[in-house]
Amino acid sequence: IIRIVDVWRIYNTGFTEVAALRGVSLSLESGEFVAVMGPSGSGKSTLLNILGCLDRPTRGRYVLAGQEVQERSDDELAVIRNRHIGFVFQTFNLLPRMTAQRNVEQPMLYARVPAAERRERAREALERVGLGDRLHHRPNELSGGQQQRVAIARALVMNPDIILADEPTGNLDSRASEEIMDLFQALNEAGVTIIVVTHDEELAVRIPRVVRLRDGKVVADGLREEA
Amino acid sequence: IIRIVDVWRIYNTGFTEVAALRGVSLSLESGEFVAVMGPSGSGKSTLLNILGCLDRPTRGRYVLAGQEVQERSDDELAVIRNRHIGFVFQTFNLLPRMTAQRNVEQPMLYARVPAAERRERAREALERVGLGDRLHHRPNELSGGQQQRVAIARALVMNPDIILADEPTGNLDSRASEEIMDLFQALNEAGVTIIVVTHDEELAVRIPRVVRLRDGKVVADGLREEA
Ligand SMILES: Nc1ncnc2c1ncn2[C@@H]1O[C@H](COP(=O)(O)OP(=O)(O)OP(=O)(O)O)[C@@H](O)[C@H]1O
Ligand SMILES: Nc1ncnc2c1ncn2[C@@H]1O[C@H](COP(=O)(O)OP(=O)(O)OP(=O)(O)O)[C@@H](O)[C@H]1O
Ligand SMILES: [Mg+2]
Ligand SMILES: [Mg+2]
Repeated sequence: IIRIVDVWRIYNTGFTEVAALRGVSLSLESGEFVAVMGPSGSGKSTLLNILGCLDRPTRGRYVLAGQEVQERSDDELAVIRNRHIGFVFQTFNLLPRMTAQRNVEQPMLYARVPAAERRERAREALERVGLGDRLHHRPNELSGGQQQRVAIARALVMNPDIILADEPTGNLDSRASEEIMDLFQALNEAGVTIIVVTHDEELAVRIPRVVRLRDGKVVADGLREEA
Repeated sequence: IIRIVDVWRIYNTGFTEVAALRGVSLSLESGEFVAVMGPSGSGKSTLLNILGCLDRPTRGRYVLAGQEVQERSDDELAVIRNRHIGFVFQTFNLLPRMTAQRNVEQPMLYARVPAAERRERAREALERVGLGDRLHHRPNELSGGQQQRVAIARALVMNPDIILADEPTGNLDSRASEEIMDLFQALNEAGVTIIVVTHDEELAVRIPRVVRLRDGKVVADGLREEA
């Protein structure tokens, strides 16, 4: 379902160039569950942004569900992002003046889901991550881990085929982290393709395949023997 | 050096009340190194904000360096925050339009440190956290873990007596986390009082005293036998 071939991403900050990805190739079947790991600054978020169609490679190809992403129009990519990909951002990206419930409703607005259904699905998504009693809190009225869970709920609410989660448990205690992993595992068993960027080796042991990055290159990509 | 007695913090969100801290008492000698742990939403950041003089308790007393905090003027508190307390925020709170170096210079501006000295101390603080090659990048040109390390560098640059760090390694891989812990341990050996909020049990094993919160109350507070 996902295939990237020799992808480079070079940033120009005006006075230097940073090659965040240097020839990354990766291939995933539909329904796989993959962890992406590596040191801080190794290119994990950059990779995930490209896979999520939030950024384009400087060089190389990305084939998503059988079609080259660079051949699709911006409108087509917007629909793909909205309906087929659920993205959990490393820094949450919540709208600060909206409540938790309204933040989770956002993707459904774009898809023109009727108001009563939007509210109900948002409420139910927030309950699934343990925030049923925080629906009307704004992000600055929530703890760091609660904000992270709102970002997770928002990524799930459109029932996407692909979940891309950038360090979804970085602000969660071990019990809340396990609950999120249980949720991801249940979705994966139902056929959802999941890629989780994580620094947490405890989390990664529950994920069947691990891709390791270092300085913008893949240095390992394999299945765990016990998976 | 720090003593809080029966501290409550109640938030009013307009339609509900959230008691984030419900009678927390804590006492630290100068030079101690303490981990604060507990589930997401248990009150850790709220506690740290009060200790850092960024927030006031609804009820209870806070005695800092021998004087009641509520008896000090806002100006006095601002000087204490600037010169004696280094605060690492859970969500970094970097200024988005300034470079990493300029962000780290911020506390020194307030203290009227001359420009050449400011730049040099900021550069040196960023090198200490492994970001010597990212001085001129803005936050959105940095990875999540790099932003976190800029926030750490900024907290250290005034050589504070007290460091309050809210999940300082949440976005760091294990090697970068260890480097930050080595840094904190060296500062503690030089006499700095350090309180680290963390979800990471691996990190906490290196910290001699652990305070655990649950639902806004202290449920454990003790020294590790082996420390
Ligand atoms: N401004 C606010 N208004 C209302 N409730 C708030 C506000 N800020 C925090 N809260 C609530 O207070 C409780 C404690 O929040 P706090 O940020 O201290 O938790 P925490 O232990 O740091 O959690 P985490 O590990 O997720 O960062 C949470 O349940 C949160 O929803
Ligand atoms: N807009 C940008 N301009 C310049 N350099 C950038 C930009 N965004 C990221 N970088 C650099 O690209 C590299 C990879 O960044 P990326 O965010 O992908 O790392 P990461 O693996 O997600 O790290 P972390 O674990 O710290 O989140 C970093 O060294 C970073 O400084
Ligand atoms: Mg990242
Ligand atoms: Mg917190």
